[in-house]
Amino acid sequence: DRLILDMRRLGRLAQSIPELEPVNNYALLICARRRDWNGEVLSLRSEDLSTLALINFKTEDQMQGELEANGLILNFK
Amino acid sequence: DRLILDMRRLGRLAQSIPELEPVNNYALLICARRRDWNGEVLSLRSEDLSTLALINFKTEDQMQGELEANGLILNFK
Ligand SMILES: Nc1nc2c(ncn2[C@@H]2O[C@@H]3COP(=O)(O)O[C@H]4[C@@H](O)[C@H](n5cnc6c(=O)[nH]c(N)nc65)O[C@@H]4COP(=O)(O)O[C@H]3[C@H]2O)c(=O)[nH]1
Ligand SMILES: Nc1nc2c(ncn2[C@@H]2O[C@@H]3COP(=O)(O)O[C@H]4[C@@H](O)[C@H](n5cnc6c(=O)[nH]c(N)nc65)O[C@@H]4COP(=O)(O)O[C@H]3[C@H]2O)c(=O)[nH]1
Ligand SMILES: Nc1nc2c(ncn2[C@@H]2O[C@@H]3COP(=O)(O)O[C@H]4[C@@H](O)[C@H](n5cnc6c(=O)[nH]c(N)nc65)O[C@@H]4COP(=O)(O)O[C@H]3[C@H]2O)c(=O)[nH]1
Ligand SMILES: Nc1nc2c(ncn2[C@@H]2O[C@@H]3COP(=O)(O)O[C@H]4[C@@H](O)[C@H](n5cnc6c(=O)[nH]c(N)nc65)O[C@@H]4COP(=O)(O)O[C@H]3[C@H]2O)c(=O)[nH]1
Repeated sequence: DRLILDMRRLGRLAQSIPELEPVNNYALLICARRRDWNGEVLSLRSEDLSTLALINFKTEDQMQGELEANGLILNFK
Repeated sequence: DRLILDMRRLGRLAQSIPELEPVNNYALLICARRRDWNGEVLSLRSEDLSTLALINFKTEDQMQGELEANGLILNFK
């Protein structure tokens, strides 16, 4: 299912947790591609969880677990 | 590249041009999936042109040509 990220929190945590920098960079690349600067939430495609896991050398469960453990997933809809 | 459809015009033309009904139905399915009832424009993925061509027994060039000939494509961005 889709992934809804808390962009404000992700930007803040990525400054102190190096593991989250690639996630923040990926999210910012999508925002730039869309020109979507609402700045609060970013809804990503379900396939993006696979892509994020791949580029972070994790399984999808590990990636999702790390995002949840850091309070970055807001899923509603 | 993406496809931006004029939803208002598509809904109107689909009533008198049977060829356009499947296109209108596909667009409405996407609107429902997103709950995107802005009603004016619908931006579709570049892959959707392939899907629309397939389900309408046309090539991509024929599908795009038909949409353009009916004034249904608003492409800006
Ligand atoms: N509400 C909604 N609208 C959709 C959806 N899929 C496509 N669109 C609309 O269709 C446009 C073109 O999509 P694209 O050709 O796949 O081209 C996209 C795609 O290649 C990439 N992209 C944007 N957002 C995402 C994302 O969340 N994940 C991935 N993997 N790529 C994305 O950037 C391009 C431009 O994105 P946009 O400027 O946003 O422009 C998007 C957007 O207006 C969807 O699931 N929901
Ligand atoms: N900027 C932004 N906002 C987000 C995002 N994810 C969630 N939201 C916010 O949460 C609501 C649901 O977004 P959605 O699931 O993408 O569902 C959206 C989406 O599918 C579509 N939509 C709305 N505006 C656009 C747009 O400018 N382009 C495209 N392609 N789709 C849009 O209509 C649905 C309802 O939209 P809203 O009522 O406006 O309400 C949206 C919006 O306020 C995001 O990645 N970027
Ligand atoms: N601005 C923008 N936002 C994007 C893009 N791709 C994905 N998103 C955001 O990520 C959410 C989940 O996308 P999904 O898992 O592919 O799940 C999507 C997808 O399976 C389908 N869908 C929505 N729009 C399109 C479309 O234009 N073409 C196709 N083929 N499927 C779509 O409906 C599901 C729900 O769509 P949404 O409620 O809109 O919710 C979308 C939307 O908020 C994009 O290119 N641009
Ligand atoms: N997932 C998601 N993404 C969102 C949402 N709201 C905005 N976005 C993203 O932010 C970009 C700018 O949105 P905008 O300034 O509201 O301005 C938008 C909007 O006013 C309109 N628009 C174009 N296509 C659509 C569409 O399919 N649905 C809706 N509701 N508006 C669209 O044209 C402008 C450019 O649209 P896009 O190319 O799609 O580019 C959108 C889209 O990538 C949202 O609720 N959910």
